[in-house]
Parts: sequence; structure tokens; C-alpha cells
Amino acid sequence: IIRTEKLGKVYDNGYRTCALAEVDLEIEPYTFSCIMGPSGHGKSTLLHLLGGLDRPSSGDVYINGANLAGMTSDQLADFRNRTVGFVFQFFNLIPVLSVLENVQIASMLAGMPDREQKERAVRLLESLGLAEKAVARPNQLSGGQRQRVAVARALINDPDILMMDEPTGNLDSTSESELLDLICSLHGKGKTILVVTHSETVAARSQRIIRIRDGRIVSAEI
Amino acid sequence: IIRTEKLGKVYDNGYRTCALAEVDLEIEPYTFSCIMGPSGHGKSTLLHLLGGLDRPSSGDVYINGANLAGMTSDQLADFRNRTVGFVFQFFNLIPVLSVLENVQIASMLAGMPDREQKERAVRLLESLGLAEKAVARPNQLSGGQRQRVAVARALINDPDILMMDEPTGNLDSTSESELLDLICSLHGKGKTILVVTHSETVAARSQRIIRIRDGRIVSAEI
Ligand SMILES: Nc1ncnc2c1ncn2[C@@H]1O[C@H](COP(=O)(O)OP(=O)(O)OP(=O)(O)O)[C@@H](O)[C@H]1O
Ligand SMILES: Nc1ncnc2c1ncn2[C@@H]1O[C@H](COP(=O)(O)OP(=O)(O)OP(=O)(O)O)[C@@H](O)[C@H]1O
Ligand SMILES: [Mg+2]
Ligand SMILES: [Mg+2]
Repeated sequence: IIRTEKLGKVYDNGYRTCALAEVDLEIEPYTFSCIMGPSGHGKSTLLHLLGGLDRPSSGDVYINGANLAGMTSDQLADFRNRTVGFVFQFFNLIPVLSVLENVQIASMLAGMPDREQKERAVRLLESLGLAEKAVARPNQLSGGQRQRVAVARALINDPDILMMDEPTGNLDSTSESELLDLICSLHGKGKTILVVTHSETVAARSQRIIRIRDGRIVSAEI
Repeated sequence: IIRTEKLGKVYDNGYRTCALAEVDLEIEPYTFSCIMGPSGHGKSTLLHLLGGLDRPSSGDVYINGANLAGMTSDQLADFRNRTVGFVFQFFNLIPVLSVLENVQIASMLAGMPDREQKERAVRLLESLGLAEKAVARPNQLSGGQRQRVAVARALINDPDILMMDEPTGNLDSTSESELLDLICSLHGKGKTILVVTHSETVAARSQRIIRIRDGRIVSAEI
């Protein structure tokens, strides 16, 4: 369902950083995989390329056989909003919107009817223990609470593919466990799940661990 | 060295949130303590009050016998810049400054001579594996790299007290281990260390675990 060919990413801000090189990856549908590796070795970079949030410097990303580079901007927007639910390492919440609006906005972009947006958003927040924070602004939340809002936003459009960049980094072991149960139940419903994580707890519940080192895949264990 | 009496914090943004209530805490000098507890239960709030970064709604914080509330703004600034090294949960790096400048600025505020500032900053970045990122901006770094810059900044003035809010949340187990070794060696040099963490690895190396639940201390095990 997700495939890359010789995927590469070089950043050039006056000095060159090769973040990814020659990544060949195949993710089967309905699988729950983890991406692990040392800090700074390319995990977030890889996830952003797979989610169509950034362009490769070389190589290609294919989703369901379609090359992301060949998509129209409408097709790409549709892919990013409806096919994939993306949780950012630092959440990317909108400061001026409430927690509820932050979650709802993803479904608004996907064209969901207003009333359904609100119902789904409220239910998701409840399932993540955030019901009483619905009217709060992101800067009024704790770190782990913001992280859970980011998860709610990624789930509201019921996407087929979930990409999560360190979704439990700010959570205590109980909250991590609860989120992991949620992820496993979504996997049980037929979603394809790709999680960048440093957590052995999360890795233990996945079906496959993809290890990255220096921008390359070094092993992909089952 | 750090003592609180009936410390409380209530946020009022149109709706009231009681984040901390009646916290009586005593931290002995030269100890390495962890603060643990569920997401949203008051850990960051407590650390900010102890570090003089926020004012209590009730109760007092005493550092070396001096009540923070009674300090002049000069004394408080001195306490925050030179007595305490603070690592924020989300780093609070300055986007327009380079990594090196972000670390240096803390020593500049403390009145360190320019040349010494730069030497110390470079050495700290090297010890944290960030030497090659000295001229990069924070938004060009990975999550774990930014976290380590925040640690370097907290250490540059060689403070007696280190307060760290989840310093390993974005680090892989090897990087976490290296940072923990650094923390333990600083402890060995006579520093007082207080770490909010969700990590059992970090907790295992501490001397005392202070547990928080619903804004109250529920136990303080050794
Ligand atoms: N916008 C950018 N400009 C320049 N370099 C960048 C940029 N974004 C990331 N990098 C660099 O690319 C490399 C890989 O970064 P990436 O964020 O993918 O790491 P990561 O594996 O997710 O790390 P972590 O576990 O710390 O989050 C790092 O060396 C980083 O400094
Ligand atoms: N500026 C604020 N305004 C209103 N409420 C706030 C504010 N900052 C924090 N809170 C609330 O205070 C409570 C405690 O927050 P705190 O950040 O101390 O939690 P925490 O234990 O550090 O959580 P985490 O482990 O998720 O980082 C939470 O319910 C949070 O929503
Ligand atoms: Mg990352
Ligand atoms: Mg916190």
C-alpha cells in the first residue's frame, strides 16, 4: 500500500544535510509497523515524505500504486486530509483555535457536514480523556494533553492510513497504554499503521520494526 | 534546599483549573529526585513554580531559606539564570538564533565573558553530540536534537540546581542513556537535580520518586 523507490532527502540551508538516502521500503496494507532509530537519523523526515507533507530530493513515493509526485494539488490535498491521518512529533496545533476546533478543522477540510464534525470530535476527545478541555486553547494544556489532541485530529476523518510521529513521547505509562490500546483496536478495524517511536512498549505491540540509521534502513524485523 | 508550604496553583482563563493544591515538599541538597505522575496532573506546573518561572496562587516556595515571593526582580532573575538550570518540556528555543547562540544567550544573561561563553557552549554541544549543528536554526533540527540543545542551555552557567521537564521524551534509548550518564555525573559533582519524567529508565537512576496525582503529592518513595 505504501512503497518507496530509492527515496532520498537532502536539506540545503547554506550547508547540506543528507537526511535520507536510497530508502526502498514496502508497507503491506493492514499492517502495524514501527520505525525506530537514533535521534536525528531521518525518521521524521521519512514519515513526512510518506505522508506527502514534503517532497523528496530523489526517488519516489507510491501510495496504492500512485506516485505522489504525479498527483494534482487537489489529489494530494485529498490524500493528506482523508487517506492519511498524521500525528506530528510536535503536534502542530493551531494556537488561536480551541481544542475542539483544532480537531474539527481536519474534518472541515475533508468536507464533513458541520454537525457530524462536532459529534465525532467530541466523541474522540472523550475517548482520549479530554472532554473537559474542549474549549481550552492549546497553550492551556499540558504536554501530554496536547499530544492527545493531535491524535484526535488525525483520527477524525477515519483515515485508512495512520502515520504517527512519536505519539507517546509525553505520556505516562498508563496514558501510553491506553493510547496503544486505541491504536491496536484501529489496527483491528483494518487500518494501516506506521508509528515512529522510541518506546519499546509501542514497538512490542507492532508487527514489524523498521530500523533507520544515518538516513538508511538497516533492518526490517517482524 | 528547596521547600514548599501549602503550594497551590489555579489557572483562571474564564474557567477555573486547579492544577496544584496544598503541596508540601522538601528537597534535600545534592539529591537526585524524579517527579512522576499521569499526564495533566500538575508536574510541569510544580516545576515552573519551583524554578520561579511562575507565581503560586497560594502558598510559598523557599530556596535556600529565601521566599521567592519576597525577592526583588533582580534577585529572581539571578536565581533563574544562575542558580537554576531549567529544561522546558517543549524546549523554548529562540527560532531566530542559531543553536550556538541559543546556548550562549543563557550565559550572556548571567554575565559570563564573551569568549568563555563560546568555549563553554561549544564544549557542551560536543558532549551532547551536536557539534556539527552549531550554526543550524532550531527548526532545522530533529526533535531529539532540539531537546539536547535545551539541555546544553540549562547547563552552561554550571548551576547548583537542575530542573528538567521530561528531558528524554524525544530520545532513543541510547541517547537517553547517554544523557542520563551526564545527569548522574553532574549529580556526582554536587548538583541538586529534579527531573519530571515518564521514563522508568530515568526514575531507576534517581534517589527518590515524588508521585503527583490530581495536583497533590501522593507519595515520595526513596
Ligand atoms: N528543515 C531542515 N533543514 C536542515 N536539516 C534538517 C531539517 N529537518 C531535519 N534536518 C536534519 O535532518 C536529519 C534528520 O532529521 P529527522 O527530524 O528526520 O530525525 P529523527 O530521526 O526524526 O530524530 P528524532 O528522533 O530526534 O526526532 C537531522 O540531522 C536534522 O538535523
Ligand atoms: N496556562 C494554563 N491555563 C489553564 N490551564 C492550564 C494552563 N497550564 C496548564 N493547565 C492545566 O493544568 C493542569 C496541569 O498541567 P501540567 O502541565 O502541570 O501537567 P503535567 O503533569 O505536566 O502533564 P504532562 O505529563 O502531560 O506534561 C492540566 O489540566 C492543564 O490543562
Ligand atoms: Mg523526529
Ligand atoms: Mg508537563
